[in-house]
This record gives sequence, C-alpha cells and structure tokens, in this order.
Amino acid sequence: MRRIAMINQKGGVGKTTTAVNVAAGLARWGSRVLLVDLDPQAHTSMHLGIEAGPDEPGIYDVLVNGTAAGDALREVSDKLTVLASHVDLVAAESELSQRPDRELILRRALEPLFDRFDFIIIDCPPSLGTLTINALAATEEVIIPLQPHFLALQGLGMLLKTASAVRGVLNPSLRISGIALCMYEKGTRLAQEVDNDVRQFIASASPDDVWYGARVFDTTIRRNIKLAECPSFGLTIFDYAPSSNGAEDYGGLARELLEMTSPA
Amino acid sequence: MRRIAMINQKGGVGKTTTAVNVAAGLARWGSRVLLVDLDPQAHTSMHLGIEAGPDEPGIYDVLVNGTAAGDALREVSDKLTVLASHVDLVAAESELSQRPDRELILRRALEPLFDRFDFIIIDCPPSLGTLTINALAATEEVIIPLQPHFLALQGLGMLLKTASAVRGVLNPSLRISGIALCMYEKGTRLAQEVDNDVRQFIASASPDDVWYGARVFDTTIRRNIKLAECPSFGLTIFDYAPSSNGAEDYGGLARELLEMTSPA
Ligand SMILES: Nc1ncnc2c1ncn2[C@@H]1O[C@H](COP(=O)(O)OP(=O)(O)OP(=O)(O)O)[C@@H](O)[C@H]1O
Ligand SMILES: Nc1ncnc2c1ncn2[C@@H]1O[C@H](COP(=O)(O)OP(=O)(O)OP(=O)(O)O)[C@@H](O)[C@H]1O
Ligand SMILES: [Mg+2]
Ligand SMILES: [Mg+2]
Repeated sequence: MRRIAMINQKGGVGKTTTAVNVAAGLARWGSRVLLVDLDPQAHTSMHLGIEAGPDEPGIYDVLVNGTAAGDALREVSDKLTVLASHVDLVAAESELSQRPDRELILRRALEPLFDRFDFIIIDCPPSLGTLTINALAATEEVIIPLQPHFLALQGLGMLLKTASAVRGVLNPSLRISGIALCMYEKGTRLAQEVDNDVRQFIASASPDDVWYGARVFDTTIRRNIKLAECPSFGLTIFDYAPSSNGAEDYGGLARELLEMTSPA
Repeated sequence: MRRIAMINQKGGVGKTTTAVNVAAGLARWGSRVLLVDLDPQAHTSMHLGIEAGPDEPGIYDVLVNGTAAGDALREVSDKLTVLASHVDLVAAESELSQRPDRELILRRALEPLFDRFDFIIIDCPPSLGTLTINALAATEEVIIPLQPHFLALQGLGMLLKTASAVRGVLNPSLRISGIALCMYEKGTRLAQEVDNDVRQFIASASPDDVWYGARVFDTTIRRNIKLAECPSFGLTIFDYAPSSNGAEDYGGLARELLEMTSPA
C-alpha cells in the first residue's frame, strides 16, 4: 500500500490535475485507489463532478467532527474512490489549531482504510499550513508537481525544509519520491533551464536529505488544453480525451509510478 | 490616490505577474507607485530581484513588530517603490490571529503613506486568510487576475462573498473594479467560454453587489513565455522584453487603469 501526497505551496503548478489523473491512471490498471481532496477549494472533487454538499460527509467531517473516513467515501469508478472536500474545510485550519494532536488527525483517520486500497493519493492546497502538514504526516511519499518556471522553483527549498522537519518530528518514513514536471512547454529555454537545475539539485543530495533518492520523473506532462477542459465535464483525461497528449503523459506517469519498486 | 489589491485564492493565475507589471507600467507613465508584497512566498520581491533579508525590515516587521512602513520601503526605480516580503511572513497569519484589530493592521500601517503615492498595488497569497483580509480592508479596489480555465472560475463566488463581507463590516468603500484575463490562449474554446461566462455574470450584477459596475478589462494578457522568463533576471517585462506581447498587454492594461475615472 503506497501513500502519496501531491504537494507544492506554489499555486497553479498542476497538483490537482496530477492527483486526479495519476489516481485515474493507476485505477485503470487495476489498482484500488483512494483519492483524498485536502484542499478547501475542493478542486479534486469538482474535477470529478462531485459536489460535497452540507448533508453528505466529506473531509471536513472526518477531520473536525470525527466522522469515520469509511463513512465519507464516494465511489467514482470501479477502482477509484474519493474522500471529497468542501469549502467549509477553510475553517478546519483554525479549528484544528487548538488541538494538541492537530498534525496527526488525518493519519489516524486514514489508518483504518490502509488495507482496503493499493494507493492513497492526497491533493493539497497551495500552502504549507496545518492541512499540508497533516498530509506530510499521513503519507510515506511526496510527489512535487512543478511547473518549469523560475517563480515555481523558488519555493522548493522551503517545501523540502518543511518535509524534513515533519520527518524528524512526526513521520520518520517520509521521503520525496519524485518531482513531476507539469505544463511543460517543450522548446522553451526556460523549461530546459529549470529542468536542468532541478536534476542537478536532486543529484547532489546527501544521504540524510529527505529528497535523497528522489527522481525527476522521466515522463514530463506537456501543456495541453484538454487537461484544462476535462474538469468542466467532471471527467478525467482518460475519459474525456483518451488519445490526447495529456492522456498519454499521465498514463506514462502512472505507469512509471507502478514500475518503481515501492518503498520497502 | 488609488489603492488596488490583486486577489484570487486560486493559485497560479497571474496575481504576482499582474501586480509587478501593472505597477511598473503605471510608474513608466509617471505615477508614483507603491507595490506591497503581502505573500509569504515573496514572489513580487523576487520578481524585482529584492531579497528581504533578516536585517532589512519588510512587511513582516511592519505588520508584527510595528515598524513604520516608511522605514521598510525600497526604491526600485524612479517612480516605483516596494514594501518587500520574506518567507517569515508565514508566521504572521498565526501571530496576528490573537490581536483584536488583526484585519486592520495593514490599513493602519499604510495610512501615513497615502499622500506620497498615486497608486498602492498589493500582491496577495493564494488564500482568503488573514493576510488577504488585511488587503481587502486596506484598499478601495480589487482587481481579480483570472486564468480563463474552468477550475479558476469556480472560486470566484467565494472571493466575491468574502469581499462583500469585508465591505459590510470593515471597509464600506471596497469594490471590485475589474477582472483581468491572464495567460489567455487565443483560439481555445475554453478561454472563449470562460470569457463569455464571466462577462455575463458581471453584466447581471445588481446595485448592491460588491462587483456591481466591475468590468472585464478590454486588455487580455496573452500567454507569453517572456513573462515567465523576466523574473529570473529580476526585471519587469518592460525592461526585459519591451517589444514582446507581454509588454504590449501589460502596457495596455496599465493604460486602461489610468483612463478609468478613479473612484469618487
Ligand atoms: N499540463 C497542463 N496543460 C494545460 N493546462 C493544465 C495542465 N495542468 C493543469 N492545467 C490547468 O492549469 C490550471 C492549474 O492547474 P491545477 O489547478 O491542477 O494546479 P494546482 O497546483 O492544483 O493549483 P492550486 O495551487 O490552486 O491548487 C488548471 O486550470 C488546470 O486545468
Ligand atoms: N501571461 C503569461 N504567460 C506566460 N506565463 C505567465 C503569464 N503570467 C504569469 N506567468 C507565469 O505563470 C506562473 C504563475 O503566475 P504568477 O506566479 O504570477 O501567478 P500567481 O497567481 O501570483 O501565483 P500564486 O498563486 O502562487 O501567488 C509564473 O511562473 C509566471 O511567471
Ligand atoms: Mg489544486
Ligand atoms: Mg503570486
């Protein structure tokens, strides 16, 4: 069972698009996948056409009201299940901040589900606040979706520092498993420069760095308007445009994840 | 004197790029502009090559330590001044949350500067937390940078609701002055659809809506890789690629802002 969080505090780099389409890609090859929407924007839920209303339990109820996670699941397809979000999750950051165990609430809530799924994928908001810390404490692997732009590269240090801190205090098995280059515009000098910078940075990691052994995935996700269109139909890229570059790239990324030997 | 905040809790829609290049455009035409970086990512500061170190006062010192804003300014060019940010601003959200006047701290800090500038432009983080509420309380106008994508459109309702609430409780003169379509990919059906949706939504506003009278700016900002390259040189688009589409579009947007009759 692998637990993977999509994290990057830089906004708009492809976290949600990667979480949804990688989860769908893994499910298409037969893995049982739980996709957790931990963003108050609820974009993962919207992307799949799920509207977590006030009457149906979602991630807010699980984190704040103690609802069992198993009672808040929605089956999207044969192998893909979602724990949906709702805009009321915005209140969770301040409501959880008073609790002594605030960083471990998500991990405890998901533990009873560990034997029901092969993958748990978590989409995070664009911040390093309490919700993202919960994701870092609840998973074993972090994938960093990264748009190959200068501004997006700047935040990497802060993210790795935060992951190291969580590994040291809350979750010793945490590691950065990979960086996924998203919205890649082939042929631009900028993408090539950032790509090189990131690979050099990763290659120079020392054994006690949380990103030691991380990879830049071979599959880059090309910019492709179909990836921005499919959420408006409540569909993954595979159902909306199965022969598009987007489907090819996310299929490749899911395949690459499956072929990685999972953490010991 | 006009005070304008660039706000959109959706990440990566062009807030920073619009704040920096509109501020620079206005300064090029002779306006005295203060650009405030209210994002802990400090991307506006980085975009202009400013590194707010621990020894030099920035927005964190102004908000949390009571440093006078006038003592934390940096002149970038003849007419453009910046109040820079630093990653320690991340702590401000929780440090301010205990203070009774927490939403009005920025407004009070900027008031002594009102007569020194023709425009105050504020760049905000991708959230509707305490920092963005401070910006809503401190300005008269909000510009919403919007990427014409489905997911980006979803958050508009929540943003308008928040702005209405701030107008009702803290800042009666607040209004949405416009929506700036950014990263526009001409020729895609999606951009056209979102463009139409937004214009229809705005047109159907009633007089007591905070977005009543708002416009979708005539100038759309086209996707242009030069806009993503210039931050790595610490330059605005005008200094980096003066004949690019990016310079033409942001020059046009700044011109359009100047030609709007300012609020009474
Ligand atoms: N490869 C791609 N090509 C074209 N558009 C893309 C691609 N990946 C994502 N998008 C679109 O770009 C926008 C940003 O992507 P997305 O919302 O997945 O990023 P995010 O990191 O989750 O954003 P946030 O920080 O707000 O959570 C969305 O409108 C999405 O549809
Ligand atoms: N019109 C454009 N064409 C191409 N790239 C752009 C354009 N506008 C912005 N960018 C690039 O897209 C990325 C996102 O833009 P930007 O950082 O300004 O958005 P933001 O809303 O401020 O993001 P955040 O939510 O993280 O604060 C940046 O790397 C920026 O350089
Ligand atoms: Mg997202
Ligand atoms: Mg920004």
